[in-house]
Amino acid sequence: KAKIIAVANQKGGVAKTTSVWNMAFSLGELGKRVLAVDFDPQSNLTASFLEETMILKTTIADVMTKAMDEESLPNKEEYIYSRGKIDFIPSSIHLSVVEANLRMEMGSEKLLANILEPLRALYDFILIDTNPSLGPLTINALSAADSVIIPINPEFYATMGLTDLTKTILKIRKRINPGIQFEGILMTMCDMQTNLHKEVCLEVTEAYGNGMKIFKGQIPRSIRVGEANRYGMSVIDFDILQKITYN
Amino acid sequence: KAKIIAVANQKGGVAKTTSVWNMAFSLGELGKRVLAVDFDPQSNLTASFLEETMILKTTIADVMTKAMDEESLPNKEEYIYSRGKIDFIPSSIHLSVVEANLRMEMGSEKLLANILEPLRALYDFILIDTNPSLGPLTINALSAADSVIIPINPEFYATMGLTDLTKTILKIRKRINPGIQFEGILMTMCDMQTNLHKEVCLEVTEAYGNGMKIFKGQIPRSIRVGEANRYGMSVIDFDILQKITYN
Ligand SMILES: Nc1ncnc2c1ncn2[C@@H]1O[C@H](COP(=O)(O)OP(=O)(O)OP(=O)(O)O)[C@@H](O)[C@H]1O
Ligand SMILES: Nc1ncnc2c1ncn2[C@@H]1O[C@H](COP(=O)(O)OP(=O)(O)OP(=O)(O)O)[C@@H](O)[C@H]1O
Ligand SMILES: [Mg+2]
Ligand SMILES: [Mg+2]
Repeated sequence: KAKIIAVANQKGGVAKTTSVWNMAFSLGELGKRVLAVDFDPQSNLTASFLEETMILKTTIADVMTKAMDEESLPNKEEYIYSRGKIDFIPSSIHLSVVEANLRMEMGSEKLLANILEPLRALYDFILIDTNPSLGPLTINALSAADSVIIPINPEFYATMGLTDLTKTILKIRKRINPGIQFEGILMTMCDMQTNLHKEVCLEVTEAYGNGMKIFKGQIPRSIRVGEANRYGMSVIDFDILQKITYN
Repeated sequence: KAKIIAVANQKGGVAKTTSVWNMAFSLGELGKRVLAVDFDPQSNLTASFLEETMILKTTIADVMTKAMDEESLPNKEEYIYSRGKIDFIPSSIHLSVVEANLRMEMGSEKLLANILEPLRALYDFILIDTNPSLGPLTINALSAADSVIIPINPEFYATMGLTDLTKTILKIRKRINPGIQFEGILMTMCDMQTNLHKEVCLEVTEAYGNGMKIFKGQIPRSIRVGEANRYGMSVIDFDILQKITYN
């Protein structure tokens, strides 16, 4: 039975999408069956997964719309696509229309949870990428998740939002999803040669380290990550490609 | 009469807040009268402006709520604060409640415009920081603006969203704010020693350079920017401080 992990932080540009993308492939390399869900109308994750030949018919926006209208869902073969060892459910800009409608729809927090529940048996991990907001889409993702990974870059603006995010997660635990746990804080885009990043990493560890796990592995800033995202490859594959082409 | 400029891009972490913050101080140094408006519930801009001794009573969320309820607005002295030569209107997390309510309120796109209109006579520039979304708050900011600056970092995920953003701005021009112009695209966090950033900057210039201005000044990536934001200083002041302390 799959573990469902949401990757969330309302602060923009902290490497939510990059983390889901690379985690999906790393887990795949370890032989795990992985489903990645793009739950951001920006659809960055979808753009990385998409290969030239793929044509997207049904996205998570369509499935959510059917769920909201209490219509029967499409067959999963219609909205689950594959790329190598990894399956994914794509997104589209229409998900922002779903977000607006979710606000008006009573009891709509568990719509995504109900879509993912029957898929648990098919995977080891289901990873959900979210948009930079604490609105109805992220609430749905957190209501469907067993745990949440919080990526954060070691800078002032990013640490500011941690309090609101943890408050929101605790509210969801109390009211909607009693099972949600904190998987941990993932420090991303770290330049540990700078005093700023050293200091802020320490601050985050002091402020949150008691109540929550902070992953020991800090993801360094490297232009390779941006390059890998651009070529629709994981950092592992891109690295291997680099080694092959440069040597 | 002030020019109202919105700084917007639904892609997260492209330096919207950092650009408003440093532009406000640079214009102030040039002797311009500047009002900065924080229109993001995350309130990052407010955190940079805030000094230890300041106590925020009224924020843009309170003013918007009064405007929505057709009540008379508070005196501007209650919601306009000052820091050095720059005035600012702070935000708070309650602005996300305003965002949810704006969706249900007919004809609410011009609420911010009506708040800022009487302030035009007092300033040369009014700069609006927005949240990473194309929702009701950013629509309000774009409906109030004479022009829009689009910050973008030269990476794959950021360039993807430009089409949606320009479409949204053109719709606003047609339906709500016929005067809105594109001030230009500002390339931020550029590391021009990397092929990736050189290539993407070229791509953006080729794709958008004909129809829109692309500022010649590309903002380089530098840890000084993160440091300045953390100490609540502009890059200019921080630089001067650095020079004084290090020499
Ligand atoms: N370790 C890293 N080193 C260098 N660049 C990185 C790293 N991780 C992510 N990036 C780059 O930083 C930018 C932001 O990352 P990403 O888009 O994954 O963040 P996000 O949190 O998903 O953003 P959003 O809030 O818009 O959804 C991207 O251009 C990405 O390529
Ligand atoms: N030129 C730069 N060099 C290095 N770091 C920068 C630069 N500009 C911005 N930053 C850092 O990048 C991060 C993102 O910038 P900022 O928060 O201003 O973006 P934003 O678009 O306002 O984000 P959001 O979408 O969350 O509102 C911040 O930590 C900031 O300090
Ligand atoms: Mg993302
Ligand atoms: Mg910002």
